[in-house]
Amino acid sequence: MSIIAFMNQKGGVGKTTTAVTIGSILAAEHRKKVLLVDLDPQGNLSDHLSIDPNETEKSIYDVIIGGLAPEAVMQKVHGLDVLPANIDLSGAEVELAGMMMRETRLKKALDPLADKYDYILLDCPPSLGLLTISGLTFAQQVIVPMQAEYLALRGLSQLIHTIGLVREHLNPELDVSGVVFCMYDGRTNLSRDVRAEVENHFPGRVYASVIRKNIRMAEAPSHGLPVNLYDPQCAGAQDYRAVVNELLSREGMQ
Amino acid sequence: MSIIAFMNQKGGVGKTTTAVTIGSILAAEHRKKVLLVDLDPQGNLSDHLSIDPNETEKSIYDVIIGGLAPEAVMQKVHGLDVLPANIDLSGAEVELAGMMMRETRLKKALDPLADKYDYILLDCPPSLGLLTISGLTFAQQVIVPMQAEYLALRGLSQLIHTIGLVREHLNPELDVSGVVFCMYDGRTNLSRDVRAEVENHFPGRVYASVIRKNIRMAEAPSHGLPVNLYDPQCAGAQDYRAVVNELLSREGMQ
Ligand SMILES: Nc1ncnc2c1ncn2[C@@H]1O[C@H](COP(=O)(O)OP(=O)(O)OP(=O)(O)O)[C@@H](O)[C@H]1O
Ligand SMILES: Nc1ncnc2c1ncn2[C@@H]1O[C@H](COP(=O)(O)OP(=O)(O)OP(=O)(O)O)[C@@H](O)[C@H]1O
Ligand SMILES: [Mg+2]
Ligand SMILES: [Mg+2]
Repeated sequence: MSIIAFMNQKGGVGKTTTAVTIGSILAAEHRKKVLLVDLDPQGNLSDHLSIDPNETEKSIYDVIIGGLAPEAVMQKVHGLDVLPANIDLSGAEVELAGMMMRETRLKKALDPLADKYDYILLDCPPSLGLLTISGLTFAQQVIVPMQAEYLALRGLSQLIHTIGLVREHLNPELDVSGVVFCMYDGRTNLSRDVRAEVENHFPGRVYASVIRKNIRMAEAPSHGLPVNLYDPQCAGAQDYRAVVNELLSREGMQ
Repeated sequence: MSIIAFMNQKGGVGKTTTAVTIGSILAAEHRKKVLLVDLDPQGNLSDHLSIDPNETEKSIYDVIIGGLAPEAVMQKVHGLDVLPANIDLSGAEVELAGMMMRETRLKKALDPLADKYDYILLDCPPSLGLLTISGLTFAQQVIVPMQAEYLALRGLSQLIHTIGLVREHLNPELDVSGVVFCMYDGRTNLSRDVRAEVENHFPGRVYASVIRKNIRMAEAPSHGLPVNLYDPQCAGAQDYRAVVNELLSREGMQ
């Protein structure tokens, strides 16, 4: 049983796309039981799976802040269980700031579910605030979706620093298990330079498989489908299959 | 005198690149006095201008939270005045949550500077939290950098909702003055569809000039330079010049 947070405070690097697509391939092609959790007030993971955050009455907000049982907000779609986000979540950061046990509320609510799933995947917002910290407190490992660009590279030291703080105070087993390059264009010097530098930061943890830039990836969410269901043979779906195979072999099982 | 917030909670859409490049062109090519403010704990605006947030002792954090005068943290680089960010800013959201007058602290600190500049440009983080709200409370207008993709489109209703709340409670003159498409690839149906939909949301306010995808844009930050100084004749620099011209003509002056 693995609990993985997809986290990077840099915006637009592929966190949501990676959580949704890996989850969908694990469920549809490796027969794993998968729970996806949308911790981003934008609700992009929910949207990507055709769950409209604007129409969703109850969400992960009610679980974290309201103490509702997760089963009461869970939706099933495309063979996946989903705890969706909605607009209420955008107030959660400020509300959590003043609450007791604010960092561990998500963990307390979801721990009882842990043995029902093979994978629980958390999509984090582009920030190091309390929603991301809640996700890191519950997760066992972090996969960092990464764009091979300079500004994304600059954020790594803050990312490592924050994970270190969570490990020290809230979750001793937490660590970065992998870095996956998304929207990767191997022809540019910039991409290759950044990739080399990231491999220095995370020796042995940068996935050999990369996700190439591919318009079908950007189209899939508008159809409410993960790319492996939208266009199963496209380059993006193939690339994510390779990443899933690498994830499984890194975990010592296929 | 214009105070413009570059804001979009969707990550990676071009907020930082747009604020830096417009600021640099206004200063270097239109002889305007420009102040840039980095409200993002990532410190990407600072980085883009070769101000290392990790080496910066005093930052906008000390102005908003510590009450320091903005002149005490100001740096001058490439003909621009900059109020940089540093790592302290990542604690600001939670600290601000419990403070008196939390939304207006930035405005109180920077209002006295207003008559010294032609343009004050604010780079907001990818969230609707208190740092973004602080920027919206101080700004007179909002320019929304936008990616022509489905997930970015989905965020517009939350963005409009948040600006409406700020206008109602904190800043009656605030409005979206423009939307600028960044990293635009006009050959795809997705781009054209999204652009048409955004024009419905913001009639008359979508800039005719778009910023095309261009690798030199992604290279410029690694050289600590705005693209108009890094590679003045590249497509990105030309596109941003067209946007600046449109900004000036929309403001009724050249
Ligand atoms: N391999 C790819 N090729 C092309 N487009 C992609 C690819 N992966 C993701 N995208 C698109 O790029 C944009 C950013 O991806 P995504 O939203 O998954 O990133 P994110 O890190 O979750 O963003 P945020 O920081 O806002 O949460 C989306 O519009 C998505 O559809
Ligand atoms: N026109 C362009 N063509 C190619 N790359 C671009 C372009 N504009 C920006 N970029 C690159 O795309 C990435 C995202 O841009 P940028 O960081 O400005 O977005 P942002 O909205 O400020 O992100 P965040 O949400 O993390 O603050 C950066 O690596 C930047 O260098
Ligand atoms: Mg996302
Ligand atoms: Mg930015």
